[in-house]
Amino acid sequence: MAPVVAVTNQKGGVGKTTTVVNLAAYAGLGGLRTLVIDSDPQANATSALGVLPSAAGSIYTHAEPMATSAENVWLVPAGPELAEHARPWHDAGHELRALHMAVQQLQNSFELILIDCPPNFTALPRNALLVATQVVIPVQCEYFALEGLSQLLAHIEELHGSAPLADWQILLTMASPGALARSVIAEVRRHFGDRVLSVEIPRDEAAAVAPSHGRALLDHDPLCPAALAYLAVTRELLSRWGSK
Amino acid sequence: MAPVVAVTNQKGGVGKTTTVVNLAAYAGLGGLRTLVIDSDPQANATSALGVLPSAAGSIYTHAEPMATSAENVWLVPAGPELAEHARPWHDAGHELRALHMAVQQLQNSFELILIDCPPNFTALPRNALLVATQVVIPVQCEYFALEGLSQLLAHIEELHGSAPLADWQILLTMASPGALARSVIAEVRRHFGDRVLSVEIPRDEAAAVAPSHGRALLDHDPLCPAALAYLAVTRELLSRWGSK
Ligand SMILES: Nc1ncnc2c1ncn2[C@@H]1O[C@H](COP(=O)(O)OP(=O)(O)OP(=O)(O)O)[C@@H](O)[C@H]1O
Ligand SMILES: Nc1ncnc2c1ncn2[C@@H]1O[C@H](COP(=O)(O)OP(=O)(O)OP(=O)(O)O)[C@@H](O)[C@H]1O
Ligand SMILES: [Mg+2]
Ligand SMILES: [Mg+2]
Repeated sequence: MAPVVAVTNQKGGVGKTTTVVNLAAYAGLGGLRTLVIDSDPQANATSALGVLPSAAGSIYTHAEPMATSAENVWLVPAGPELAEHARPWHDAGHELRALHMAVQQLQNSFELILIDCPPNFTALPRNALLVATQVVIPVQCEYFALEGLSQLLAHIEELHGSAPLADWQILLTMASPGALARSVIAEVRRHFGDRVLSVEIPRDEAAAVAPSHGRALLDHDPLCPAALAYLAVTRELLSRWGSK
Repeated sequence: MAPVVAVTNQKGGVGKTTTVVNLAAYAGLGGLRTLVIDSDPQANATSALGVLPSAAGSIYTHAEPMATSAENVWLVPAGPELAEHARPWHDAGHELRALHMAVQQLQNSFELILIDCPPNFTALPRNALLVATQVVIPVQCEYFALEGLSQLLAHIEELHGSAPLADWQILLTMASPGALARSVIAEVRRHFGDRVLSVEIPRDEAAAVAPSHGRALLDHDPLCPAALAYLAVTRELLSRWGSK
């Protein structure tokens, strides 16, 4: 069965969408038939992959996967009705069953599934965590992102009771060259040890430019520092997940 | 009556908290008795002002304003129960009345009130928008933030029906020196003209370091580029609001 990876963090702007899009593109480059599920009503993963956000529904209405600008990468877009499913964390409704069935179906025709989540604690990330087999938590190398990590891990732990929870890893993102990033990185590695991926994503303007062309870094600026880091982290993750 | 300013944008990581904290600090420096209401369960404004996020409740439970690390700036912190009020946008409950009453009460003892919002479309930003007399929309000078703007403005327009909606302005934030920021800035100014504040906040590492010391830029690095920009934008906003 294909790994189902939820990429989530309630802190905003830490690189969730950028991570989903670029992991998918490098996994596709490696020959894996890859699916991105955009479960953020902002629909940023949808547009970053060159797809016009559409009225075609979402994973919750069993929208069909569509081709994207990245080779071997398909997308279930974020439809406008997705926001209606953003009920508070404790109040997840019947949608979890619908999501489970949709994802199980899709696992038959893809080799990797990545789910982009919105920056909050609603049923959208909660359901993604409950159907996921793996979790990647992007943590921007800045103070607020560090602060929010314990809140997120407490929410993930809470889910443990109701599901065999996925294996989780932390990906350090937007690492600037200064002392702040170094101290955040040292703190995260001290606390979380092997849970933290060895590859760190550097802050790189190209990562912010690529989505404005509807392309992953691989197709926009494949030799830039962030592209090389996402290539390396894709290899690191695939080998961690492959050995299961 | 004191202006009540909602600082909001559903896009994550665009500088909402940084804007609230630094506008408050410079308004306090100018002698205005200023209140920050942290209505984001992440409680970043609370910790950026040197206050330990507390179990003392939130604006919805009429928590008392407390002193902060910034002179003339008080804070109603984000308590853990705030997340329970994050129901979907259309489903705002009885809390709006409670918020209205609490804010009206506080307007008697403060000269400026700033409300920090979480990155979503829930009842938290919706209620803040309905009690606000002014709205500041931080827009990061990158592609995704630009994309989300029309969604946000559509939500604000929708509220028009149920309230004499506040005056809104766009603040351009994290403007890097490259071509991407220049093209985003040009597009925003072309579309929104006078709604866009003339001061732009530059990307400046000091803005990311200050919160790790629980201090506003004014108290951390008052001569850095972002501090000078926040000083200038505070003057621009106070003169726009003062002339009402
Ligand atoms: N390594 C990087 N270097 C520089 N900019 C980056 C990097 N990664 C992402 N960005 C940019 O930073 C901004 C935030 O990234 P992104 O939108 O991927 O975060 P997010 O966590 O998905 O945000 P949200 O919480 O709104 O969903 C975007 O404009 C993106 O293009
Ligand atoms: N002008 C700036 N230059 C560089 N970094 C900045 C600037 N303004 C804010 N930052 C940093 O960028 C990150 C995001 O800013 P901030 O947390 O204020 O955004 P936000 O919109 O409040 O995020 P959220 O959506 O999670 O509430 C923080 O680490 C902050 O310290
Ligand atoms: Mg995103
Ligand atoms: Mg914030």
